[in-house]
Amino acid sequence: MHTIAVTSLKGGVGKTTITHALGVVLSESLRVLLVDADPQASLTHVCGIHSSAGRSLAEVLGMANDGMALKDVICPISTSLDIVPAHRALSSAELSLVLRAERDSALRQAIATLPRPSRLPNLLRKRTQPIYDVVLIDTPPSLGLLTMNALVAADGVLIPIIPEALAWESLQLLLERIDQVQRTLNSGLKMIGVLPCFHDDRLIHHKSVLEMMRAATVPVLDARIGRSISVAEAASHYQSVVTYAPENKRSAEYRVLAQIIHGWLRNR
Amino acid sequence: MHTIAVTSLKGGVGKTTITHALGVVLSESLRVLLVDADPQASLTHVCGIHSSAGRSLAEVLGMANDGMALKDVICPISTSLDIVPAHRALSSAELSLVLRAERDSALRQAIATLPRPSRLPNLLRKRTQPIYDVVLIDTPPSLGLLTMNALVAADGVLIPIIPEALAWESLQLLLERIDQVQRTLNSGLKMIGVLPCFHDDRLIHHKSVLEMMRAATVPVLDARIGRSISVAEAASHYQSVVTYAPENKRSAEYRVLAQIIHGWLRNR
Ligand SMILES: Nc1ncnc2c1ncn2[C@@H]1O[C@H](COP(=O)(O)OP(=O)(O)OP(=O)(O)O)[C@@H](O)[C@H]1O
Ligand SMILES: Nc1ncnc2c1ncn2[C@@H]1O[C@H](COP(=O)(O)OP(=O)(O)OP(=O)(O)O)[C@@H](O)[C@H]1O
Ligand SMILES: [Mg+2]
Ligand SMILES: [Mg+2]
Repeated sequence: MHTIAVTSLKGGVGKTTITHALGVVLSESLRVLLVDADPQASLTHVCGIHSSAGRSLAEVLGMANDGMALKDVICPISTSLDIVPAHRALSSAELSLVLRAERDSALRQAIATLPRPSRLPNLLRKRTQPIYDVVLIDTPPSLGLLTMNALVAADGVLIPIIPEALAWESLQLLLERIDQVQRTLNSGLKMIGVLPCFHDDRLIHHKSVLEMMRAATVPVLDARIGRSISVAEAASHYQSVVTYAPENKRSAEYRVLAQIIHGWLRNR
Repeated sequence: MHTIAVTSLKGGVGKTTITHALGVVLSESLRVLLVDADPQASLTHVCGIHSSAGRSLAEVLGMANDGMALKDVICPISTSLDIVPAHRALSSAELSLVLRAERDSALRQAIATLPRPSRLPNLLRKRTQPIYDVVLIDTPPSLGLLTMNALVAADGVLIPIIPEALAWESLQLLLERIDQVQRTLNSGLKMIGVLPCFHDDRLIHHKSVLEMMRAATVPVLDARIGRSISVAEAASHYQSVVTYAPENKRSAEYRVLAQIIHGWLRNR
C-alpha cells in the first residue's frame, strides 16, 4: 500500500478534481482509498457522500487517544473506491492537534491501522476489511497541521500548479516545507512532481512561467491538464469528467496522469 | 475610516487580485491601506514589496503584548497607497494566537491604533502618520484565525466566487461563519456582497450556478469580473491590470467594482 498527497499552498489549482479523477481511474485496476483532509469537504461532496458530523476524519484526528478508528468512518463510493469523508469539524480538530505530541503524525498513525496487503492466501485473510493498494489524500490550500499530517503520512507528493506569476512564491514555500518534512518527519517522502493545470500552451504567460520554473530545476511532470468547463459541470453531477465526458480531452489528460502514477507505484 | 475584508474559503477565486485592483483604483481618490493577512504573501509580492522577516503582520499579531505596532511595519507602495506586508511567519503567528485571549480580535486592536481622520485642521495633526480612509484586508483561503481576525476587524466583507458547482458548499460554510461572527464577535460587520469572478456569461454552467445561488437568496452583486490572461501577466510586472492594461475589459470591470465600494463607503 502506498499513500500519495495532492498538495498546493495556492488555492483553486485543481487538487480536489485531480484526487477525484485519479481515484476513479486508478480504481479500475487497484483498490483505492480517498482521504479528504480539507474542512471544505469538496472531495466528499463531489463523490456524492453526505458529510456527517460524528463520522469523518475529524473524529479520527481530533479526539486524542480515544478517537475513532479510520476503518469506522470509511464510506464506499464504487467498486474498489472508498473514501474517508471530511467535515467542517476538521477545522477544530486541526486546532486541537496543536496541543498533542503526535500533532504531525496523527494521520500516518491512523492509516497505519489499515490492514496491509499480505502474503496470506485470500481464504485466511479477514474479509471484513478491504485491503487498499493506494491511498490518495486531498488537502486544503494551506501549510497548516492538516497538510502537514498528509505530508508526514505520504510516500509521494503531487503538486498541481497553475503556471502563472502568482503561483511562484507559494510553490517555493511549499517546496521548502516538503524539503523540511523529508529531513525531519518523513524521510521516505518522495516528490512525484509538479503538474501544470488549467494549462493553455497558446498563452505566452503560461509558457514563460513554466520555462522559469524548469530553469529553477522545479520537477515539472510531462503531463498537462487543460481547462474545460465540462470538468466543472461534472462536479455538479457528482462525477469526475472521466466518467461524465469520457471523450473530452481533459479525460484523456487525467488518464495520462494516472499512467504516470501507475509507473511511480510500480517503481516503489 | 472603514475596513473591508476580501474573503473566500475556496481557493484561487481572485481575492488577492481584487484587493490589489481595488486598492489601486480607490487610492486615486482616497488614502488606502492594504493588509496582507495571508502567509502566502501574494499581495505583498504583487505590490513589489519584499516580504521580510521581522517586519510584517506576523510581528504585529504574533508576539502577545509586546508585539510591534502596526504603524511600524507599514510600507509605502504609491501616493495614497500603503501596505502592511505578510510573511510566511504568519503561519506560526496564527498558531500562537490560539492560546491568547484576544485570538480573534488581535488585528482589530492593531487597526484601532491607527490615527483616525479627525476634525482638527491639518496643521495641528501630527503629520508623521498617514490617515487612512479605507483599509482592505486580503485573507488566506481558510476559516482559520487569520481570516477570523479579518472578519472581526472588518466593517464590510466582499466574497469573490467562481460560479461553479464546487464553490457552493464552501460559500455556505463561509456565510454561516460570517453570520456567527455578526452575532457574537462583530455585530457591525456588513455583507457587501458576493462577486462572480472568472465569469463567462456564455457558459450554461456559470449561468445555472448563479441562478441557483440567487434562488437561495445569496446576495450576488451586479458586478462581474471575467477572465483574461492579462490579469495574470500584470502580476509578473508587479502591477494590477488596471495600470498594466487600462483598456482591457477586466480593468473596466474592476473600476465598476470600485464604484460599488465607493457607494458602500458613502452610505456608511
Ligand atoms: N481542468 C479543469 N478545467 C476546468 N475547470 C476545472 C478544471 N479542474 C478543476 N476545475 C474547476 O475549477 C475549480 C477549482 O478546482 P478544485 O476545487 O479542484 O481546486 P482545489 O485546488 O481543490 O481548490 P481549493 O484550493 O479550494 O481546495 C472547481 O470549480 C473545479 O470544478
Ligand atoms: N480576472 C482574472 N482573469 C484571469 N486571471 C485571473 C483573474 N483574476 C485572478 N487571476 C489569476 O488567477 C490566479 C488566482 O488569483 P488570485 O491569486 O488573486 O486568487 P486568490 O483567491 O487570492 O488565491 P488564494 O486562494 O491562493 O489566495 C492568479 O494567477 C491570478 O493572476
Ligand atoms: Mg480542494
Ligand atoms: Mg490570495
